[in-house]
Amino acid sequence: QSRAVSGIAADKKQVELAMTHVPDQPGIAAQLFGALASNNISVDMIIQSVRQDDNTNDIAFTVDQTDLQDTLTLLEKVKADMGSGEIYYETDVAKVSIVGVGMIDRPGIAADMFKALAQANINLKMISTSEIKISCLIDQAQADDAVRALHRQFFPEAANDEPKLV
Amino acid sequence: QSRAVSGIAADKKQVELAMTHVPDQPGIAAQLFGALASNNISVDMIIQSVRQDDNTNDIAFTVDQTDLQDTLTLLEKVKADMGSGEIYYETDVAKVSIVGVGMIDRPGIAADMFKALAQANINLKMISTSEIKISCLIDQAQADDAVRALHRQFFPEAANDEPKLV
Ligand SMILES: C[C@@H](O)[C@H](N)C(=O)O
Ligand SMILES: C[C@@H](O)[C@H](N)C(=O)O
Repeated sequence: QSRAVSGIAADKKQVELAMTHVPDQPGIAAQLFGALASNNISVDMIIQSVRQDDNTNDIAFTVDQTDLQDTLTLLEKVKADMGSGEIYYETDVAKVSIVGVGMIDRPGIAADMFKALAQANINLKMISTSEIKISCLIDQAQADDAVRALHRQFFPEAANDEPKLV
Repeated sequence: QSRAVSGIAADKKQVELAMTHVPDQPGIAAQLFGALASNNISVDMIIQSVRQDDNTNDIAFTVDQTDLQDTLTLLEKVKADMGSGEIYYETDVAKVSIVGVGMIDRPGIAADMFKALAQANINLKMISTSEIKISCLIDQAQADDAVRALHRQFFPEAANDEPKLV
């Protein structure tokens, strides 16, 4: 079977933010990301999972660490305008990804990635997938361990080389 | 500025599931997706956002609707093995996406997508992004409205054509 994973990527320069406990109704995500776009803040990941039992939801996203202060100031305005929501953020995170082609058609690949990281005792804070990339947000302090673990998992023949970072 | 969005996609054949209130500790995601992979169940989206205040998290994912029953049976086993977690699922969902290139570098594109859907009174159940695709899970009943709204937003010059579905 041809190799599906072509490389491993680690990004230590992103920070993770979220507006939590926002009303799960039309227009909320539009209001949040409209505000970010109007202020020219580039967003990398946007992750929103299933709603909570109290009909609120959390909207998480990442920005470059250099945009943290501007983003926090903006979120305070959005929270005031919305009249609801809490602001959450974590700075010491890293986004680690496996990169490839057609990964969605290979059920085991995400599982293999998660197992490799679990064996290195790495907690997955956030998870997001696409056909060409499976990404996890983890503690920044564990980023190097994560890359090594993923390298061992997906490039075992290259055990003595430097990880193939993209 | 060159067009970033090249097409609109709608998939009405997926169902949304989640294991909710699982311990936010290493190995949990690995256990869940390891079980799915061992049973050859293909997963499309995997979405996990920030943890909850009680140190649990929710792990959401989608599968083809034909795999729903097998997946639910399997989740009951995983829940029993884990000794924790609840099973959540929704069948009447659709995944609508805008597809393009380099979309992460254009801050306003996700905002424009969310605004177009909000104006059509469509609630965004889940959100996931990559450089080439921004996807939202919505009510299946609103899928056609969603595609029309996105078409008006991103292909206004083609207002009288059929939406350019990929
Ligand atoms: C929570 C937020 O995504 C909301 N469901 C919306 O559509 O904007
Ligand atoms: C919730 C789940 O993703 C957990 N954090 C894990 O690492 O497996």
